[in-house]
Amino acid sequence: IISMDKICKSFPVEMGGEQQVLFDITFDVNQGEFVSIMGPSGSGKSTCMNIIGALDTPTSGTYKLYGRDVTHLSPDELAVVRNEYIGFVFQQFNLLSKRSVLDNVMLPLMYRGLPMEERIRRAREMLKRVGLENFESYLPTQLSGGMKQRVAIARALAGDPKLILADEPTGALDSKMGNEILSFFKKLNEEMGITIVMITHEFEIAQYSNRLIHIYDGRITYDGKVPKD
Amino acid sequence: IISMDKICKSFPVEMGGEQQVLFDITFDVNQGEFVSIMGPSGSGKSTCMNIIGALDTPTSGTYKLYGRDVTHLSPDELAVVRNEYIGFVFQQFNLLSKRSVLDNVMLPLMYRGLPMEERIRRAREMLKRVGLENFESYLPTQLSGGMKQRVAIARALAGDPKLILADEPTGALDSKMGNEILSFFKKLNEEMGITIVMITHEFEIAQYSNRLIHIYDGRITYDGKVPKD
Ligand SMILES: Nc1ncnc2c1ncn2[C@@H]1O[C@H](COP(=O)(O)OP(=O)(O)OP(=O)(O)O)[C@@H](O)[C@H]1O
Ligand SMILES: Nc1ncnc2c1ncn2[C@@H]1O[C@H](COP(=O)(O)OP(=O)(O)OP(=O)(O)O)[C@@H](O)[C@H]1O
Ligand SMILES: [Mg+2]
Ligand SMILES: [Mg+2]
Repeated sequence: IISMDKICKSFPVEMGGEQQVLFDITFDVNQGEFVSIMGPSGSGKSTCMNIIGALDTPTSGTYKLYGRDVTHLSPDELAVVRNEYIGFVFQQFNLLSKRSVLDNVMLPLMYRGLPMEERIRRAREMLKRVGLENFESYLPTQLSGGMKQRVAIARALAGDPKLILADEPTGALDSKMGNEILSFFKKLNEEMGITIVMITHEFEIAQYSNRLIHIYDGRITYDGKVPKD
Repeated sequence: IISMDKICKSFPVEMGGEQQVLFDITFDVNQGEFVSIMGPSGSGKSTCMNIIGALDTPTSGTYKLYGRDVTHLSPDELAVVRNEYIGFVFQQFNLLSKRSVLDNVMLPLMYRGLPMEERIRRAREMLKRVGLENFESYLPTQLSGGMKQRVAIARALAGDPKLILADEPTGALDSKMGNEILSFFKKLNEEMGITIVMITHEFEIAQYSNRLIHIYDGRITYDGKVPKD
């Protein structure tokens, strides 16, 4: 369902220069896989994830999502694809600071044509999953770092996505909470066949997945089983 | 130098209610100590740190910093105390998005009356320490999550603080980078007697400190040696 072929990405930098950040990234992900992406800070993981999630376009190379060449879709068409298939947990959470926790979690459900009661029910179910059922009327500014992260996770899951893209979903969480959330991800993957691609820098968290891709200086340096050590 | 006595903190919540978040927090930290604070997400660690850093005032109880009762200082006096003694690494980095990396790191030095060349020299030295010497003219929006965290660390250290307050300083960093930065913290603590209070949820990181305080539901449940396990 995800097909990256020789994906390169450069960003403009001051004085009209360019900094290349991704070099010929090539890999496929099939439905039902649970992939971890690891690598040093600044190596290009989030940049890669943004292209997978159709939030950014590559400078060169081809990216197919569910068989469609995403590089040739209009921004509106991209938004439709994203809302239909993908739940995204952002590295910096990206919550709407003026809307309540419940509103934030319900946001992806707006595009599904579900009735209000159903949207509230699903949002509340996910908030309960991440231990925040008592905080639905709070604003993001009234939450701790780890609570914001859990709202971002609940929001990604509320829409019943087929594909979850999680950028360091446990970075702000303690070990117990991180393991609870990853066990839930594993359950979604094994019982419902949901495909998960997750960036993490914690090896203990990568153990929940069944494939590891390592990115170093914008290149893939490993793609295979998750080592036990 | 830090003296917390029966510190309580409540926040107002909707409908005029109040949520108590810290309950009778009492502990002292002496110059030269390296303390870790651990505990579940939402347990009150950052709230406690904000009071220690004189960024917030307790609802009741007394807080003395360097022997002065901080609860009775005016906002201006608090700002002077903070700028003189404290380097703060915020959980959400709090970088100025319209200023360059170098400007962000130099910011705390503005209050020291140092000449421009000296401020630039110190900022560059700290950027080199965190591996970002090639990124001084970048804007925060052009950086990865872990790079922003490293800029926040460099900024906290540039002012030669006597007291470092670090709220999850390695949350966005890979293991190798996290250990490099903690080794540097340990060096500052052991060789220069700098006091460090650090929130972390990674046990491997807490090993660098020589005292562990555990907070659970707003109360201290452990205060002693760092367990090896
Ligand atoms: N401005 C605020 N208004 C209302 N409640 C708040 C506010 N700031 C924090 N809280 C509440 O205080 C509690 C503790 O928050 P705090 O940020 O100290 O947690 P933490 O231990 O740092 O958690 P984490 O590990 O997730 O960062 C949480 O329940 C949070 O909702
Ligand atoms: N908008 C941008 N403009 C310029 N450079 C950028 C931009 N976004 C990212 N970069 C650069 O791309 C590189 C990779 O960034 P990316 O966010 O993908 O790293 P990462 O692997 O996710 O790191 P981390 O683990 O720290 O989150 C970095 O050197 C960063 O400075
Ligand atoms: Mg990243
Ligand atoms: Mg916190």
